[in-house]
Amino acid sequence: MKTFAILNQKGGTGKTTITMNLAAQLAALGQRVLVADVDPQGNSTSGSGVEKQFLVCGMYEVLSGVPAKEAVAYCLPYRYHLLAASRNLAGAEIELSQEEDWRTRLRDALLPLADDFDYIFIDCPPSLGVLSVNALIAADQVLIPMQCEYFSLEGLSDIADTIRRLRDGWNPQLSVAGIIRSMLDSRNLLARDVSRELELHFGDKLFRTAIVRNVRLAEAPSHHLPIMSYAPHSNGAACFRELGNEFMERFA
Amino acid sequence: MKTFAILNQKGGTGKTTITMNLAAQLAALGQRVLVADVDPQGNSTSGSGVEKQFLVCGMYEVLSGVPAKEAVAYCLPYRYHLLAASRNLAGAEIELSQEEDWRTRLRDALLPLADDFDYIFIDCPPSLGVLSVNALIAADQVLIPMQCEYFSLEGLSDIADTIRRLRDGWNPQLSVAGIIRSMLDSRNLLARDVSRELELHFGDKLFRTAIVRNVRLAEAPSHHLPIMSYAPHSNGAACFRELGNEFMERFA
Ligand SMILES: Nc1ncnc2c1ncn2[C@@H]1O[C@H](COP(=O)(O)OP(=O)(O)OP(=O)(O)O)[C@@H](O)[C@H]1O
Ligand SMILES: Nc1ncnc2c1ncn2[C@@H]1O[C@H](COP(=O)(O)OP(=O)(O)OP(=O)(O)O)[C@@H](O)[C@H]1O
Ligand SMILES: [Mg+2]
Ligand SMILES: [Mg+2]
Repeated sequence: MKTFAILNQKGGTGKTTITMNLAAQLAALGQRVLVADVDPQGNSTSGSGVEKQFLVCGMYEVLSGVPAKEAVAYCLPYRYHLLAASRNLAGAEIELSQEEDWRTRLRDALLPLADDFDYIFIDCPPSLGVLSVNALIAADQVLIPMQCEYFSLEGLSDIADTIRRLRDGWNPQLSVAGIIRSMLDSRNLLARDVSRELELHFGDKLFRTAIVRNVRLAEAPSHHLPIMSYAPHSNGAACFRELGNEFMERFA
Repeated sequence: MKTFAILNQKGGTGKTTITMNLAAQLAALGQRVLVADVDPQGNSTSGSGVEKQFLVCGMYEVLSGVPAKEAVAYCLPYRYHLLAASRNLAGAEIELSQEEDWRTRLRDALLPLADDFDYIFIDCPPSLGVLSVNALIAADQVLIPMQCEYFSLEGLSDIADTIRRLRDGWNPQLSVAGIIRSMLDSRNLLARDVSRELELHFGDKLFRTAIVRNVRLAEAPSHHLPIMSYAPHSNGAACFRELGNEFMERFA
């Protein structure tokens, strides 16, 4: 089992969209995949068709000690399993930070699932706080969805600092798996400039596959469908077929 | 003085872009405006041309007790004053939450500035945690930048719950000033559907002015310029002229 944190503290960079559609693509390729939603917004949860308010046992309960196996559910159109974000996850940040062992709660909760899945994707909130730190300690690697814009570029050094800090203290094997360009509009100059900067700084860590801006990707979650089912002939679907293949090439 | 929190826990909805350019537009109309950056990412800070790492006294220091007057600096191209986000603001969430009076730190820090400014805009991080709660208790009203997409619509009920909770406990006058549609691409059906939902639910609270998607707005902060100076004839600049006028009509 390989565990990936999908993280960028910059908001709106495509974390949830990449988590759900990449996980669905790998599941379609026959992999056993779990999506774990640690974002209090619960977008991976609602996009997968699960209603937060009706959820009896989700991520908040698992972080409080309930075995993860009791919270995992299969999501049919996506063909992956989901550990959903519960309604009261928003309160977890302050509550958890008062506990002695708050940093390793998610890691310890996911360990018993090691034989059940090939990949786990943890969809993170746009922050480097308690829940994201939990994800970074539970993960083997980090995938960083990134918009090719000024503010996104600025934020990369903060993520790198946080990963380095956690590697020295809590998770020695943690590394950056790669950077995925998202919502790319290659017609505009800014995106081309930032893309070139990323190639210079990150070399091979920058995925060849970029996810282009495609409104079908923004529409699909409201129908609770992965892009492959909602709009299989769209540019968005083509990007995720390619991304699935590149991911398998790099990590299988 | 009127204080506005610019908040939406959904990431990437245009909070920083609207904070900086609306504040600059009001300053150009002769208003005395302060931008307070409580987002550890510090995008309003870097976009205004201030380097976080060289900052001696910023938001973290002010929340720890340093008088705000000592941290406020004038930003020439924008013609507003800025209370910048300091480097160590990221650590403030956990540190502050251990203090008895953590919720009212920002409110108490801004009170002595009441005679110096007409408007204060607080740029918030994409979360409803400790720093955003501080902003909501310090503010009179909340402006909610909003993308016309599924996940953004989902998140509105969480903000409304948080505002209601704080109104009952800590800030009885807190109200929603308005919702501003951002990055609007009115050609696509999803945006038109969501726009109609917003009109139904929020009526007059929905600003008539929408900020359209315009790459000049994404380029301007890398030049440390407001859109009015960077690309005065762009669609983005036209939107902010209109937004400045609508804002004055509603709140002056
Ligand atoms: N390639 C794309 N093309 C068009 N729209 C996209 C694309 N990727 C994501 N979106 C839309 O952009 C918005 C932001 O994406 P998403 O919610 O996946 O980002 P995020 O990083 O998870 O956000 P947050 O920081 O709030 O968790 C969403 O409304 C989503 O539907
Ligand atoms: N109207 C617009 N047209 C084009 N690009 C825009 C527009 N508004 C914002 N952007 C760009 O979209 C990205 C997200 O906007 P911004 O950073 O202002 O959102 P935010 O809500 O402050 O994000 P965060 O949740 O990370 O604080 C930025 O790269 C910004 O430059
Ligand atoms: Mg998300
Ligand atoms: Mg911002």
